[in-house]
Amino acid sequence: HPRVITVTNQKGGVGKTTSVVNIAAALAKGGRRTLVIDLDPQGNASSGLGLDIRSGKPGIYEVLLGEVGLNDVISPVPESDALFCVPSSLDLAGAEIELVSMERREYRLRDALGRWWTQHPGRFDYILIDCPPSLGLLTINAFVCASEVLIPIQCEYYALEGLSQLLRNIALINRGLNPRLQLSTILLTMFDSRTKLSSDVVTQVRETFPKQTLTTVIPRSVRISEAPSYGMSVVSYDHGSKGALAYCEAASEIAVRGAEH
Amino acid sequence: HPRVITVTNQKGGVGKTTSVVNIAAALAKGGRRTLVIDLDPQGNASSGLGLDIRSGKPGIYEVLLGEVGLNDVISPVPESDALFCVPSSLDLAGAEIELVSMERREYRLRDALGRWWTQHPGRFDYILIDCPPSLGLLTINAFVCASEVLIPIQCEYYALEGLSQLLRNIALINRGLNPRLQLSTILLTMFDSRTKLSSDVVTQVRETFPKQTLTTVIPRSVRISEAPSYGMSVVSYDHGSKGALAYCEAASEIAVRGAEH
Ligand SMILES: Nc1ncnc2c1ncn2[C@@H]1O[C@H](COP(=O)(O)OP(=O)(O)OP(=O)(O)O)[C@@H](O)[C@H]1O
Ligand SMILES: Nc1ncnc2c1ncn2[C@@H]1O[C@H](COP(=O)(O)OP(=O)(O)OP(=O)(O)O)[C@@H](O)[C@H]1O
Ligand SMILES: [Mg+2]
Ligand SMILES: [Mg+2]
Repeated sequence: HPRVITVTNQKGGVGKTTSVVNIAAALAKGGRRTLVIDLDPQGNASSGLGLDIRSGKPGIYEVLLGEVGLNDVISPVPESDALFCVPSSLDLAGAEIELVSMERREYRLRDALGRWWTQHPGRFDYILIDCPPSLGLLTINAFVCASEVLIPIQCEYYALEGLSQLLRNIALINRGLNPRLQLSTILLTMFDSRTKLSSDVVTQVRETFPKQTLTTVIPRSVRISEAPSYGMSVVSYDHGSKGALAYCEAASEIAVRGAEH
Repeated sequence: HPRVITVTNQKGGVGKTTSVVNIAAALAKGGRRTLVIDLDPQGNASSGLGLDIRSGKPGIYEVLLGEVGLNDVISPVPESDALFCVPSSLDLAGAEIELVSMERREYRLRDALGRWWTQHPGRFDYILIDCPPSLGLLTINAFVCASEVLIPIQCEYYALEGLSQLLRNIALINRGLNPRLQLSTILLTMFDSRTKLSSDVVTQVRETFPKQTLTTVIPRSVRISEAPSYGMSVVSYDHGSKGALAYCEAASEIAVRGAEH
C-alpha cells in the first residue's frame, strides 16, 4: 500500500501547497512514484505543477460526485516521469455544500481511491493530498482517506493559535471515521533567521511535538515563491537553491521515518 | 448608517486579519468609532486585539444562532476607547455545517446587526468584518451584511489565482442576496521591494483594478508580524514603524474615498 499523507492546516497561507508540490517533486526526483491530489478549490497545487485547472476537463470534483473514476483524471506532471496529479477544478468551490447531503459524504475520496487501488495495485509509493484552509468536508474526506497527517506550521505568531483545534479534529477522526489516521509529521516553514519570532515558534513547536517535528526547517526564500509562476517546483526551477535543498532534505527525512512505521 | 466593510479573500494568509486589526486601530486613532466583527473560527482578529476567545463567553457564534443579541457580545478593546470587537468563539468552526439547515441562513448576521442598529443608532462610524479563508456560509453572511468589500492581495504569484472566483461570488451576491454590495477597495499587502515578483503583482493589480486599488501598499515588515503576540495592533505596538505608517495611510485613504460614495 502507498503512504497516503494529507497536508492540512486550517490556518491560511502557511505553506500547505508549497510543501505538497515540493515534497512530491523531491520524492519523485528520488525515484519514488508520487501522486498529488489537489482538494483545494483554488487549484494552486495543480498550477504549481504546471497543470491548467480552467481547462474544463474533469478533475477531483467529478471523482467526489462519482461521475468519473480516479483513473480518468490522473494527469502526468511535465517536470517528472514519476510525478502525477489529480487536478482541482473550479466547481470544487461549491462541493462542500453539495457534499453535505450526499451518501457516505465523508468517504467519497476514500471509496474512489479504494476502487482505483484494487485495479492498479502498486502503482504509487506516495500519495500527497493538498487541502484548503478549512476543516470542512473536503478536508474531512482527506482525513478519512489518509493514514498520515503532515501539518506545515509557519514560523509566525498566529500559526500556533489554531493548532489545538486541528489536533482535536484529528483525534475525533481517529476515534470515529478513520482509526488509522495519525499525526506523523510537522514541518516548520518560512523560517526567517533575522527574527526572534521565528526561533521562538521553532522552539515551542519542537518542545510540544518532539517526535513529529522534522529536523529540517524550510527557510523563507524568494526562489520558492517564484517557482509557481513558472508552473514548476523549486526543486526543478532552481535545484541548487537553499529552498530546494531544504525540501529535498525534508522529503528524505519523511521517507526514512516512514520506513519505521 | 455606518460603513460596513467585509475583508475577504479565500486565499489563505494574505493579510485579512492583519488588515482588519490595523485599519480598525488606525481609524479609531483618528477618532472614528469602529467595531470589528470576527467571523473567523481561528479567532486571530480577537486575539490580535487582545481579547481571549477561549474564555467560553458568548461571541459571534451565539449571535448567529440567535441565542444572544449583538449588544451582549460587543467587547471593549484595551488599546483604544473608540475600538470595540465582537469576538469569535471556538464553536464557530462547526457553524458552517450547522447554518446549512437554518432559516434565513445567509441573513443571520445582517438580521442581528439590523435589530441592534435600530436600538443603538449612530453608535459606530465603521464596522469591519474579518472572514475565514473560504467562500462558505460565514463569508456569505458577511457579504449579505456589508455594503463594501475590501480584498487584501498578497504580492505573490498564487494570490492572483483565486481572484476571478472571488469576483464572481461578489457579483452573484450583488445580483441576488445584497444589491448594495460592491467591491470598493483593494489593498496590496506584504510588498517586498527586493523581488521582481512583488512589483509584477502590483503592476498587474493596478492595471486590472485602477479605481479600487489603494495608492498605499503595505510593506512586508517584521514589526507587523510581531504585534499580535502582544495582543496589539502595530499602530499601537510601534506607531513610528513603516508598517504602522502604511496602515494609517491606508485607513485615511479609505476614509477619504468613502466620503465620495
Ligand atoms: N519558504 C517560503 N519562502 C517564501 N515564500 C513562501 C515559502 N513557502 C510558501 N511561500 C509563499 O507563501 C504563500 C503561501 O504559501 P502557500 O500558498 O503554499 O500556503 P497554503 O497554506 O497552501 O495557502 P492556502 O491556505 O491558501 O492554501 C505563497 O505565495 C507561497 O509562494
Ligand atoms: N505586511 C506584513 N509584513 C509581515 N508579516 C505580515 C504582514 N501582513 C501579515 N503578516 C503576517 O503574515 C501572516 C498572515 O497574515 P494574516 O493572518 O493576517 O492573513 P489572513 O489572510 O488573515 O490569514 P487566514 O487566511 O488564515 O485568515 C500572519 O502571521 C501575519 O502576522
Ligand atoms: Mg494552498
Ligand atoms: Mg485571518
